[in-house]
Amino acid sequence: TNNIIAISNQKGGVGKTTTAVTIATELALKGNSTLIIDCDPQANTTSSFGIISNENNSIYNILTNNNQMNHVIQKTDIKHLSILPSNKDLLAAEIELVDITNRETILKRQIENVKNQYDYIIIDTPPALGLLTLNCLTASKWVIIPMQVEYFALEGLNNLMHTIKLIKQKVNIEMSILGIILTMFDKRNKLSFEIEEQISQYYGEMLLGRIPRSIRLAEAPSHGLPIQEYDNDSSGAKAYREIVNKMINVIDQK
Amino acid sequence: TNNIIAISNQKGGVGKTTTAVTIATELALKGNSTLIIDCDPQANTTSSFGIISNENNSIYNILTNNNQMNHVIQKTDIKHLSILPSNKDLLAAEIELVDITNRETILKRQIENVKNQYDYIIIDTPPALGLLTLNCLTASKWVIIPMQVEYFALEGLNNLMHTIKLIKQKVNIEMSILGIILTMFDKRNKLSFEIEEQISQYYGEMLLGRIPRSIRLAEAPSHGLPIQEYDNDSSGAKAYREIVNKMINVIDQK
Ligand SMILES: Nc1ncnc2c1ncn2[C@@H]1O[C@H](COP(=O)(O)OP(=O)(O)OP(=O)(O)O)[C@@H](O)[C@H]1O
Ligand SMILES: Nc1ncnc2c1ncn2[C@@H]1O[C@H](COP(=O)(O)OP(=O)(O)OP(=O)(O)O)[C@@H](O)[C@H]1O
Ligand SMILES: [Mg+2]
Ligand SMILES: [Mg+2]
Repeated sequence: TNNIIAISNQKGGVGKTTTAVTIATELALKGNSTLIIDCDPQANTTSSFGIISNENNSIYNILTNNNQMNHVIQKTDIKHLSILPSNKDLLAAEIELVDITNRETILKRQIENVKNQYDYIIIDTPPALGLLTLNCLTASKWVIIPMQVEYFALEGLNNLMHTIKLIKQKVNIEMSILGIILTMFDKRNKLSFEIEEQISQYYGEMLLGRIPRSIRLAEAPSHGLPIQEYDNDSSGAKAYREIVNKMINVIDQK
Repeated sequence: TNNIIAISNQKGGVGKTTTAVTIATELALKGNSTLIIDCDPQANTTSSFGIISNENNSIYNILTNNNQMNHVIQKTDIKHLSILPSNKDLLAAEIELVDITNRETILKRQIENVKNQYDYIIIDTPPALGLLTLNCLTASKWVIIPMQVEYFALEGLNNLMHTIKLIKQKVNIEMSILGIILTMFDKRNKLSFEIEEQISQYYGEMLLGRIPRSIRLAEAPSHGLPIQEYDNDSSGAKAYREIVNKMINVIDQK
């Protein structure tokens, strides 16, 4: 596949992991062979599937020791969904990779070896614009930007758009923005609507939709289950299902 | 002063910036001469005070060109509160500092030059455990850990405690944990209480208190004002006031 999608925003706690886990699961449930890559040292994507990755079996070994992808990729409990897990070893990668030539395309080259086995590849990124996130954006054809409807989110978006433009010019001409998802949207407060209004003015055509604040989404990871397995009728699961359908449309049209 | 307090948690979006801004403002309003340092490339602390730091006048210049602290520190609109601002130049610092000897103590050495001018120094850190955060933790005598009452927060806490122990052993023997603050606490949902219960079991004596989810706290930064100036009677402002009183007690007892 060329459908490699990074979920990225350097602002913390905006729902990157929740979006990556939910979208990857939805694609797999539709029968698509899907790989999810956890590129965050916090390994929240890995624990969202109830997986604990041991010392020698994580994305750290792929980025620094050049291990075989297929030796590290594991199956999840969801049919058609595999995972390249993370663990805290990845913390060291940012510093260890600095002196390596072509340090920003390591992940891209590794994915080349396995991409034909999948219909979609989803990459969860850490809250930063360092070497790990650079590797993820360089390896991806598409970027989805989850954003909370709060003030800091607006300021960070301009930085992120600027970074994506730089990456497109310098290392990855194919990359484009698949869309923006407004997460944890609370209809009871006017700030949500004010920020949504401001985003629509500048980036209106990129808006994929809103995800309501839904406690079921926050509960699901503590059971090691994606929302579809934990509570498939929740408002959060339904909202993500709609977004995935829109997403597939955008990809098929390009 | 030796009262140098880092606000740190590598989990994103947990209220680090909101906590740093609110605590620093509260200390200044009580008449303490206070410096707040923004060590995050997102510069959310800087924009919380309505400040836009220009090219040559930010923490980036302190860490990489060895500029004088007093040439970069600015006054805020709050009496007794000054700021060492940040901007997106800081993004490059992580990579630029790698080859420098004693790269983790640059901030500590710079603070030595000005610490006698202040009663308290508060440092906002980025959502990561990289070189910038290492500089902040090495420079600090105390660490405050804001945590959301959500599942991922629990997992991240053990990693953070592990990192703090390492830093204490290797670079900064004086450092200790001032306390944990539970942020965006929502009394309407049982997950908040479940997680609070789990934290109390392991770290009960470190709990400084809870901050309720309060929309006024999320609105204040869009006006470039700390909560005390935006809405001093809000539940958020009151909860932080209580926490600051407890914090001062802990510091005075040691
Ligand atoms: N729509 C939602 N409603 C309620 N809670 C949510 C929603 N989406 C995410 N959450 C919760 O909010 C917290 C932050 O989400 P998440 O961890 O996915 O963000 P992130 O951007 O990946 O964070 P980080 O920057 O640390 O990687 C989590 O505890 C998650 O369970
Ligand atoms: N008690 C609260 N009630 C409601 N909203 C809050 C509260 N505390 C913080 N917020 C809002 O939640 C969002 C995240 O908070 P903040 O930016 O302070 O977290 P952070 O840990 O500094 O994030 P980052 O990891 O990106 O640095 C902000 O939009 C902020 O305004
Ligand atoms: Mg995440
Ligand atoms: Mg912050």
